[in-house]
Amino acid sequence: MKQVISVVNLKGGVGKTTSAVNIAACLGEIGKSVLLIDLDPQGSASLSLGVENSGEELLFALKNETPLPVMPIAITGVELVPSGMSLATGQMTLTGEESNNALTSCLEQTLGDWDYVIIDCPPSYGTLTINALIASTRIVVPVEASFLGLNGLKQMVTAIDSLRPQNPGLKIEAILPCRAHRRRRIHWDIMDSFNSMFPGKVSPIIRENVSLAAAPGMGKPVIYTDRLSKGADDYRFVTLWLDDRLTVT
Amino acid sequence: MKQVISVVNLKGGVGKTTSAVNIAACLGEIGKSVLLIDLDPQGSASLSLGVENSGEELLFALKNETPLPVMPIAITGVELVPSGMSLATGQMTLTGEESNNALTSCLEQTLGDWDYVIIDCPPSYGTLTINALIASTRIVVPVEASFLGLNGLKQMVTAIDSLRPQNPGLKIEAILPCRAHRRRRIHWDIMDSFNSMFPGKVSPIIRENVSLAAAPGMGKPVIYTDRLSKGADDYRFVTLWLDDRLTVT
Ligand SMILES: Nc1ncnc2c1ncn2[C@@H]1O[C@H](COP(=O)(O)OP(=O)(O)OP(=O)(O)O)[C@@H](O)[C@H]1O
Ligand SMILES: Nc1ncnc2c1ncn2[C@@H]1O[C@H](COP(=O)(O)OP(=O)(O)OP(=O)(O)O)[C@@H](O)[C@H]1O
Ligand SMILES: [Mg+2]
Ligand SMILES: [Mg+2]
Repeated sequence: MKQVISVVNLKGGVGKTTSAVNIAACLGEIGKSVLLIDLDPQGSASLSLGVENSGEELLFALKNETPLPVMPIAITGVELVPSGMSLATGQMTLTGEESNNALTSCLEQTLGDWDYVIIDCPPSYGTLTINALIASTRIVVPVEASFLGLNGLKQMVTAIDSLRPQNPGLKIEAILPCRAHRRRRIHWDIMDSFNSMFPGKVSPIIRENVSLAAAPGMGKPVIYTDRLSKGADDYRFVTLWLDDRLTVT
Repeated sequence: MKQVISVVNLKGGVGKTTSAVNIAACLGEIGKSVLLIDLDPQGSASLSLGVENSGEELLFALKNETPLPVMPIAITGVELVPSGMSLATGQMTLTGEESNNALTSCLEQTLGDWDYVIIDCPPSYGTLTINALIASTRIVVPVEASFLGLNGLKQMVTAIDSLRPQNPGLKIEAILPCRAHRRRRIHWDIMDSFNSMFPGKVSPIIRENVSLAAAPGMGKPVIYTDRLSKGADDYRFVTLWLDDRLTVT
């Protein structure tokens, strides 16, 4: 059964895009088929894959509830719905309760047989993020093990709870500790908090590693740019952990 | 003459809040008086100073164009306009061209004789950020020296250019390289790009340092929590550099 996963966190720069892109690529590497949807007007996921896009096609699809613009990319098993700045205007015009289901409707009409749909969300609680959450079967929250990171997670929980009437099955499937600095005491203190808030749902950590900061500049996921790096190792391991959980349940 | 400074970047997690809070504190330490405005519904700046706030007072002030709710905090020379989740609802209701001047109007009515007003902006190009930019005399852009960080800066430039008709004096005063990893080659490559895009405007760097990730958890700026740390050194140095530039011009 197809899993639709929102990669979401209102807090900025915690590793949403890096996780969405690299988990999608790692799933493709283990033979899964993935549709990666870039839902951020800043188009970070698209840019990380070497794709510059206006976002106009995606904006059109959402406004008119037509099939999503899917493009092939040179990543095994992964296809992309790219985004760009035009979607920002969309964030202003796509307002109101009825349009919160636009993405769900678009997805239903989009032909393709993917094992996973992964949605990269922007760092704001607006129309786009709400659309993603309503369209999703699972939520994955990349987090940073810092005080502000922990606070962002608490606010995320509140936001998701408020959406449950519109999508009763909605729950946080996994917390991904990204950009981890394991030598810091604060890392372990905050990890304890994550583990007590979400027992059994905290994934293996993804370490802060230059390979992950550098890969977007080469337009490829880290398993293509630096396949022996810590960044590649960590995302492969997290992907296996996640796929295992999502296949069983 | 009072300087109103927006600390802004649409890219998430680059160090806007960390910079706004710590530069404000460092300015207070050298005898300047500062009003720090938390304009982010996630209230990160407020939380970093140990203040939990609903954001209702700030929302009310912006909607009705009344004086801002200023509160004293135990930081020499610094007062705070706190924020919180209620401002998120505001982001939906405060729409339309005429409301882009709300913050400017509120500031004019707010009694107080500060050398600097520093505005911490959220990572989105919506009403709140536009209000900040229109109210400002100067823009400071914290950046991360990574590919996605450089791209965020380019998008920031485009956004600011589009606002110039409404605030002709608006220009980027400084680029602050935050969370810097000087041992990475990518750091120096991207720093070259920053320096060629903004010659003479790139501040001394602020290194990635645990002191800056830990300080918010203690509700104080780093010069109070860890005054001999690299984080404290770097922000003091950047503050002197910035104050010098802003006093001369
Ligand atoms: N584990 C890591 N090690 C090193 N750099 C990383 C790591 N994860 C992410 N980065 C870098 O940190 C920055 C922020 O990551 P990313 O853009 O993925 O976060 P985000 O949550 O999607 O941000 P936004 O809120 O702006 O959408 C990027 O420049 C990225 O390349
Ligand atoms: N130089 C630094 N060294 C270590 N940690 C840092 C540094 N600067 C910021 N941080 C940490 O990185 C995270 C992101 O920083 P911060 O919240 O200041 O960025 P931001 O741009 O305001 O984010 P947002 O887009 O969510 O508003 C925070 O957890 C913060 O404590
Ligand atoms: Mg992103
Ligand atoms: Mg912030």
